[in-house]
Amino acid sequence: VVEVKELTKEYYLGKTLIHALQGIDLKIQEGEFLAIAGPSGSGKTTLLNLIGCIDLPTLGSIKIDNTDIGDLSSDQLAELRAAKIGFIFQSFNLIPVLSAFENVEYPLLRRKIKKNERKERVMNALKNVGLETFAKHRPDELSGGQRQRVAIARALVTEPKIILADEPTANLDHQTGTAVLEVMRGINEGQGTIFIFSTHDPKVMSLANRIVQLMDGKIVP
Amino acid sequence: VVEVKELTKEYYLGKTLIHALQGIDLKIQEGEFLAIAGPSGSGKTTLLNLIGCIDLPTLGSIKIDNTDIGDLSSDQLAELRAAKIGFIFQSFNLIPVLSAFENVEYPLLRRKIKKNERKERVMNALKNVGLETFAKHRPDELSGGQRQRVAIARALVTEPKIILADEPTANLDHQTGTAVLEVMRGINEGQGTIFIFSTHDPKVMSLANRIVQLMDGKIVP
Ligand SMILES: Nc1ncnc2c1ncn2[C@@H]1O[C@H](COP(=O)(O)OP(=O)(O)OP(=O)(O)O)[C@@H](O)[C@H]1O
Ligand SMILES: Nc1ncnc2c1ncn2[C@@H]1O[C@H](COP(=O)(O)OP(=O)(O)OP(=O)(O)O)[C@@H](O)[C@H]1O
Ligand SMILES: [Mg+2]
Ligand SMILES: [Mg+2]
Repeated sequence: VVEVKELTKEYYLGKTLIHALQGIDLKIQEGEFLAIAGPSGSGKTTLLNLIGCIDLPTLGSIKIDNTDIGDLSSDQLAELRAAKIGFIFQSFNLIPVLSAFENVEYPLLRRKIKKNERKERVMNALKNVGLETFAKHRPDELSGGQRQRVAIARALVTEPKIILADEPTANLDHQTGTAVLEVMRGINEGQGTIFIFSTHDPKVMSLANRIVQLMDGKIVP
Repeated sequence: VVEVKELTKEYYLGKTLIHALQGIDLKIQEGEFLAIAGPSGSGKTTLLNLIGCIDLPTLGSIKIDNTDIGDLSSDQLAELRAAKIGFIFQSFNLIPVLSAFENVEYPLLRRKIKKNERKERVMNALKNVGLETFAKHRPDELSGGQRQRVAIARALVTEPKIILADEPTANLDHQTGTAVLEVMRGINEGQGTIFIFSTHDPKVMSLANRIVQLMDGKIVP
């Protein structure tokens, strides 16, 4: 479903060249529950942002369902992203003026879904992350881990083919994190949804059916 | 050094009353390396924000070095905070337009410290968190864990009496997190600096010399 070849990402900082990713090759099949592990600064977020089509590579190619995303216009890329990919950002990226309910409902507004059905799907997603009684809270009226769980519910609600989760359990205690991971595992096994985690949480790695190690922008064989 | 009595924090959300903290009593002595543990939403950040004088309680009192902070004007409170407290926020709160170096240097600008000495203290703090080669990066040119470490360096550089650290290792891999905690432990043992952590990281709890459990806004005896 996802095929990455020779993927490279470089940044210039003044005159210094930063090699964030150096020639990554990776194939991801349907049903994978994949953990990308590696130390802070090793390139996990950079890799997820490229596979998630929210950043452009310096070199190399990414194919999703056999479509090379390099051949797409930015409109087509946005369309592919909205239809197939759910993204849980490392910094949550919730919309501050919207409630938890409205943040989770937001990606459903693009689709022709009736209001009742939207409400049912949003409340079900919030229930899956243990926040059904916090639907009216805005992000600044939630704890750090509660905001993170709203970001998870938002990625699950559109039932995408691929979910990219960047450190989704970083702000969650053991019990809450385990409960949320079990929900994700259920979706993965029930619907074949691909989950690609960036993580250093041992709980995530123990649930993964494949672990890829990143070090200084390269995959460690 | 820190004495908390009957500390209570309530929020109104529409007509609903949220009890974030309910009658907390806590005494913290010099040299303590204290972990406040508890599930997501239990009130850890709320408690740290009150002890850190960046939020006001609904009820109850907080004394720092025998001064009841309720008796202080907002200027005096800001003065106390700048002089005695270092704060590592759960969401880092770095200034986006400043480099890592400038973010760490910022709290030193209030004091009469010569530029050379400021530079030495900032580079030493960045070295302590493993980021001396990233001094020129802005926050958006850093990884999540690198931003978190800049926030840690910024709290350490003023050598405060009390450091409040809200989930300081959430975005760090095991090795990086352990290295940063060892630096903090060294400062705690060398200078008697009080560290109060909000955490659910077992590594932090294993280094703590005291653990307080929070559940639904109350201390679990
Ligand atoms: N815009 C940028 N400009 C310059 N360097 C950057 C930029 N974005 C990221 N980097 C650098 O690229 C490297 C990889 O960053 P990335 O965020 O992918 O790491 P990560 O594995 O997600 O780390 P963490 O676990 O700390 O979140 C880091 O060293 C970072 O400093
Ligand atoms: N401004 C606010 N308005 C309403 N409720 C709030 C507000 N701020 C926090 N809360 C609620 O107070 C409770 C305690 O929040 P707090 O941030 O202290 O928890 P926490 O222990 O730090 O959680 P986490 O581990 O997820 O960071 C939460 O249930 C949260 O929803
Ligand atoms: Mg990252
Ligand atoms: Mg918190």
